[in-house]
Amino acid sequence: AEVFQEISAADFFYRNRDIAGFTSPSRAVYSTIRELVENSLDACETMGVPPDIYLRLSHESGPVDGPGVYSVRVEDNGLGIPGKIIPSAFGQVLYGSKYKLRQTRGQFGLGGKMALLYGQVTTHSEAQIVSSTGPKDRVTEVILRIDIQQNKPIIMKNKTHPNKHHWRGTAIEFKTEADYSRAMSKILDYMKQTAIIVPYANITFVDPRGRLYRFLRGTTTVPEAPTETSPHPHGVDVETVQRLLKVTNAKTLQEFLRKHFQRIGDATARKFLQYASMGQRKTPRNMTPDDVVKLVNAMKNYEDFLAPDSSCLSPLGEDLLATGIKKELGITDDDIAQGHAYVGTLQRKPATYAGFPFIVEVGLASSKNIPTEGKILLFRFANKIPLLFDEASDVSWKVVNNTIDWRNYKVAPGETPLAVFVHLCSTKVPYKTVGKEFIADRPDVEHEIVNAIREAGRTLKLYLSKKEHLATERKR
Amino acid sequence: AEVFQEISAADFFYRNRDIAGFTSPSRAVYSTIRELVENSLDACETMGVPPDIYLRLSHESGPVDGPGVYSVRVEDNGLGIPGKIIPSAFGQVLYGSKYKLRQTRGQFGLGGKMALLYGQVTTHSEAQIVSSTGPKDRVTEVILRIDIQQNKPIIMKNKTHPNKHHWRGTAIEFKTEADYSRAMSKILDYMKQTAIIVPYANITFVDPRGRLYRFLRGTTTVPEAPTETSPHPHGVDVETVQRLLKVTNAKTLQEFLRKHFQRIGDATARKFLQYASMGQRKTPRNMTPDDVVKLVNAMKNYEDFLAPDSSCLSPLGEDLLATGIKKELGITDDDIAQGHAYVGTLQRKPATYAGFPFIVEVGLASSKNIPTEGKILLFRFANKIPLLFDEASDVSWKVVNNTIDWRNYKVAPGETPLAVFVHLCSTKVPYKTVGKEFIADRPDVEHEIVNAIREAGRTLKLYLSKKEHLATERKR
Ligand SMILES: Nc1ncnc2c1ncn2[C@@H]1O[C@H](COP(=O)(O)OP(=O)(O)OP(=O)(O)O)[C@@H](O)[C@H]1O
Ligand SMILES: Nc1ncnc2c1ncn2[C@@H]1O[C@H](COP(=O)(O)OP(=O)(O)OP(=O)(O)O)[C@@H](O)[C@H]1O
Ligand SMILES: [Mg+2]
Ligand SMILES: [Mg+2]
Repeated sequence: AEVFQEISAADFFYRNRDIAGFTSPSRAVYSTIRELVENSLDACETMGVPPDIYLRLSHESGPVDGPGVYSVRVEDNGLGIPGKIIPSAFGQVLYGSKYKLRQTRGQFGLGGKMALLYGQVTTHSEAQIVSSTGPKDRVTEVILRIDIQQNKPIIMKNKTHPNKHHWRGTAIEFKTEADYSRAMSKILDYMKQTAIIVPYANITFVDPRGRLYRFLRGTTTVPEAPTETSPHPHGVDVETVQRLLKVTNAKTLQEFLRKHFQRIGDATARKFLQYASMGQRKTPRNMTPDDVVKLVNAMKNYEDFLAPDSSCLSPLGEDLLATGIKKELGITDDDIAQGHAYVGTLQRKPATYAGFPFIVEVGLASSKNIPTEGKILLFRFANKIPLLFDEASDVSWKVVNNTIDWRNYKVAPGETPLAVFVHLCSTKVPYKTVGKEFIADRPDVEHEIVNAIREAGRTLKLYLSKKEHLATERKR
Repeated sequence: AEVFQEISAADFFYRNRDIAGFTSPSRAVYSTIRELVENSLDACETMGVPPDIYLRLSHESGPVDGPGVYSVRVEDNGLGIPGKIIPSAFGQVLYGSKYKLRQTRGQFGLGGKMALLYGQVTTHSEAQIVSSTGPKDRVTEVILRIDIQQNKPIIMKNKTHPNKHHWRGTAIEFKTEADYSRAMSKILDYMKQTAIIVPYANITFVDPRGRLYRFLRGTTTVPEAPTETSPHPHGVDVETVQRLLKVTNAKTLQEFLRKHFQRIGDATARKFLQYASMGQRKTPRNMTPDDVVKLVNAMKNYEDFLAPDSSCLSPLGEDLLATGIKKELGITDDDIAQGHAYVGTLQRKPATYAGFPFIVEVGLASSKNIPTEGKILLFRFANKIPLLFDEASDVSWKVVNNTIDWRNYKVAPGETPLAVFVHLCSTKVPYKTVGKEFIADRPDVEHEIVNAIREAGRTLKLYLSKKEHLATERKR
């Protein structure tokens, strides 16, 4: 006879931690660092402050050249976490503040817990979290482990201290099994690429060999924090609408639509309800399940809603992206002026997939510095996170290597030195896995990336044609 | 101020259903069918009975050429589900009977629920499940929906009936939004490839256009059902060992090791405990967390454990794989005898990754029937499931297209007609996503696939050399 069992969400992600990017001691230390840094960046951007992030990885025991025990410490000047919330924020899987329709790096309520969980199951380490939400708040210190089978924190210490230094931010420390020597180059790439896509952040990294890496901000201007948005009628289903109907205090269907969805004003609501032939007597209170199905189908098919509002998004911008690209590739403005190198960036108009707004920004760069090695160098970003693994599974890779006909732009792929930068920002990034390493090839997203690269390619073509022309001139 | 929220596992997979393969009405109907069929196949193989599976997809409303409402019905002659269990098995995410170390198609406790959930959120459908565990059991009928926010079933009907026909099995029916015209060819490929890898199953499929497809069994011999196995010491971590220590009734550490792990006999236990320098006074009762960490590290590093036991696995076998390949590619034994086509299969010795045993079986086929279109045709299987999506992200694709130097085997990739079949079976398939569509490139797994193809390649080479030789002869 079969034996049946239920498992908690923590147990599920413990058993399947490879799906979240925690496969081996080298991959796990990379994932640990990126999950913690992304939490800190989110926490700072939400406040609109330039992030100051300090990260230290120290070797505790075991081989230095292979898996050993390391301690990880990260500190930020972000908005902090209320003392009562800390145990759940770090001890309960599927708990967090990023379950909204808002452009944040976090979206699963899982990353921080995975880092702690991996440390705990490899070294039995507990985690110490210290945080304060500002000068008016005391400093809370929590030491906890995760009860994986129950998916709840095991609190070993929970006390507050006076906030003598008027501090605001969060500091986290725990031990974990790591293989730094194998992960080092990816970790440093992650830092460097974060510096490109978050040019207003200071990141300090002290590595296990005692080396100090400083990634200094190139600007103190922090862009507008992304804002939360309502669902768009094209992104709904029966469950979403039923949940809204349950909690709404709207008296009429018109009011319900205006209040809970974006881009529905009075006139639109009225016209739409006519189109949907929802009777005059229907109210949020008396909607039957069949009414809801009818309403949802009408919402999905009605073509006269305005496109999703993208003002909630916070892209990087063409200038900042160009600055970051030049920095990463070691291209000076002089190189460009003298025609030895090219950097071109562009930001597309907002687009949508499945009712979610998104913006694609691309950069193309050509310079002798760029190693060709038979391929086009691809840098991928989503919601200002660098994506460094599983390149060949990403929609951008597919576009760059299978869709774009580079000869149209005077590029011989693998011979002409070329680097392509793609940044996608959205209220929901269509990652293919919870490990946040590559983006699914959803048609709307794929088309937008194709069009962005084609548009950017035309300016690249001018540069390469001119270069080719000058070279032929010189020959004569 | 940030608003914090916890969500249930059902809510998590509802919000991220694309990660589970439920992206669009066409992809979702494929995923729905494969999740249900795989549950039925598991249920039959566990009993050792040749599966008889009936699947019907009928169009209910909406466009026939585009997303519409369909009803899905699947019936099997498997082991059935106990009446009291049905609500949780189909109404609670992260609940199931496949959380063991055993080769089954299911491994997440999620698939059946995702199919029902997608139907529910697109059409508000309830699901009817009817099951009996055999002639001595009554027939239980349950009608339910899933309370997504609470992750529990909402039972709308739950009654038993006398089992007049002495039936054993399960029947499930519900409605869902589907786009059959776009999914049809993938669904039929899935059926055909299931017929290859499960040659002892009968599958009947009635499609929305009323067409009947019958995939008849080629053999009535059902292989030994896969068995459950204990963890191998190389696959442990602190959490696993702590859980075992909590529940064990072993009085000594030696007994604990022998009882709860595979491949540890009396002598091995003693030698290992000496190697680990676990003091004589240590018992399962008085192990401290530091002792557990020490024990786990020793277990991972001790080299004298026997390799994981693979007798629990149930591969297809070289003969059955060859039969299935010939059927799929329309190659007759006559074609092969006359040298017009080649089919070669081989089963590798068991291997392991991260303490999990696995077996790789490969087949290579060359015949004029095989379309070349500039690439090598690749068929992928895992635990007797055909994998039809995300080919380019799969470890087998990487091996076939990037690692193997086909010229060593007289193959000009894309010109020489070639089909490669790869089947991996394991107590835990290293899928990269919960959608079970592609396998991660874990080094041990990748090496094994490379070696399998190289080994099979040598026999292919003989055939292609001979063919080339005869062709040159004919020219003179
Ligand atoms: N450094 C930090 N500063 C402020 N809040 C934080 C910090 N780290 C974590 N949090 C809070 O804890 C919550 C849980 O973090 P966690 O990384 O587990 O999930 P997430 O960031 O919401 O989603 P994801 O799994 O995609 O990372 C966050 O939503 C955030 O509210
Ligand atoms: N047709 C069936 N016959 C017998 N038992 C079934 C059947 N379908 C589902 N079950 C039972 O219900 C449980 C839950 O099924 P579900 O598909 O949700 O998860 P799973 O098969 O365990 O894992 P996965 O998510 O990988 O498919 C199964 O473990 C099995 O015990
Ligand atoms: Mg996070
Ligand atoms: Mg299943």
